[in-house]
Amino acid sequence: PNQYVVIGLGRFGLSLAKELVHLGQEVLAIDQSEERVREAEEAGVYAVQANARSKMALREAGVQNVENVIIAIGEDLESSILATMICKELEIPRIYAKADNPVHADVLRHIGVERVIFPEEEVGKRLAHSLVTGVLMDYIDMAPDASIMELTVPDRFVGKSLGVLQLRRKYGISVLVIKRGDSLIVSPHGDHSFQAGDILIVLGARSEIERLQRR
Amino acid sequence: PNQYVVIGLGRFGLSLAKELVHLGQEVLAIDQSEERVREAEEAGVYAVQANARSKMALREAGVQNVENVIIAIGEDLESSILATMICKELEIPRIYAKADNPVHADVLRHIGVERVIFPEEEVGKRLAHSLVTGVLMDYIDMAPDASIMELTVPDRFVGKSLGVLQLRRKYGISVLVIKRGDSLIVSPHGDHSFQAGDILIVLGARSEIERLQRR
Ligand SMILES: Nc1ncnc2c1ncn2[C@@H]1O[C@H](COP(=O)(O)OP(=O)(O)OP(=O)(O)O)[C@@H](O)[C@H]1O
Ligand SMILES: Nc1ncnc2c1ncn2[C@@H]1O[C@H](COP(=O)(O)OP(=O)(O)OP(=O)(O)O)[C@@H](O)[C@H]1O
Repeated sequence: PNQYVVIGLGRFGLSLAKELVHLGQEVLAIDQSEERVREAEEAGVYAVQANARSKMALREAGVQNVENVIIAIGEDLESSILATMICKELEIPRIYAKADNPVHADVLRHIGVERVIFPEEEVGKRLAHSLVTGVLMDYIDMAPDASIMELTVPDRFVGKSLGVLQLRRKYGISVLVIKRGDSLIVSPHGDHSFQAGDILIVLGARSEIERLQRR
Repeated sequence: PNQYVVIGLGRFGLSLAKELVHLGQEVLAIDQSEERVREAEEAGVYAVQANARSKMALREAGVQNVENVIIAIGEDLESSILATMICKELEIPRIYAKADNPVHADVLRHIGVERVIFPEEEVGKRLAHSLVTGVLMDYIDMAPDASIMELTVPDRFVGKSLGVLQLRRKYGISVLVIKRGDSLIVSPHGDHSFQAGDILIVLGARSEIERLQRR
């Protein structure tokens, strides 16, 4: 079964689908427009033509037993809402949907989406930050496999301090934030010890982060 | 003189303007629609009604001697392009413009913008990453004034190692990346010493980062 279904291949949906494929994920893309389906296929995304207002059409297209569906239909509010409701009925664990305006967003939240996405607003805010700080947060993506990832503290680290564990020296990993219950410890220093249940947000090479989780 | 001018108060422009104001910046917003100007003013953004196709109207509105102009007109390609050309003629140092499609983007680049912005595509890519890593990079924004910022290495740090400087302990600051010429050192460990000309990308409380730069 596919991991991700993207419904709607506008600029947002198509770039989401392409990037997921680029990140090695299984993706099924759906659009009612034959032209957009073809465009997606030409970009290396497996796509199927279907009308997302029809439960039967979505089932036949393969939208069931998937972990994540992203509804990327913007202008056609009815289609966006109907498609979301159908996915809810199909018991998709995580549904994400793009919203065109706050009222649209409220309806989607009522139906029960994981997260509502507002591309224009989010990029507006992000641009404001990067203009002011002069820093694009995408620097983190510039080193070939450097990633920011979240992981549960490995058992063998509980009760040990960062200074003793030397994660930077051994794995080249920075612990950026420790999430402990409701509090956030940003840039924890060497004396901080990990506690059971801590969630860590780390920066480092993806392969090293995986190695840390395995050993 | 204002620091930022935002032309066009669609969702992208309005949220950019609001966030810049929130970040303490001087902002002038411009839109041809009286309704959108009023909406912006109600949101605390100083806004003026003007048609961005007219050099005289833009001059009268105060678009001159500004550092940055962001052209946030999406659908009306002619207006977007004309406004950009006018800003070039007014010798604005940095012009940013939102583009609706790759051809639009090419024209803007030809005129000479600092950066072309594609909100839908950028958010599509970013969502792909956060779905796959399970981490929203916005966690960094969750601690009240934690920021990622870029700074030139302070003179007094040159030749000293991270282990000796103890930035986390003294300032609660993590050095995430050292940019040295064309190379990137991600999550540098304690033995790394700073060199003249290094550019640091750091995570920490904004006030502490400023304190570090001052002393
Ligand atoms: N009922 C539907 N079933 C399947 N696809 C649909 C349906 N309604 C709309 N779509 C598709 O959704 C896609 C995105 O919709 P649209 O372009 O209106 O949104 P948008 O918000 O303007 O897109 P973007 O801003 O991401 O470019 C279109 O390709 C359209 O064909
Ligand atoms: N010549 C012009 N002078 C001033 N404002 C203009 C001009 N042309 C368009 N605008 C304004 O630009 C704003 C944004 O344009 P529009 O809504 O078409 O773009 P958009 O890309 O759909 O917006 P968004 O996606 O950010 O919501 C509108 O509020 C509109 O009034």
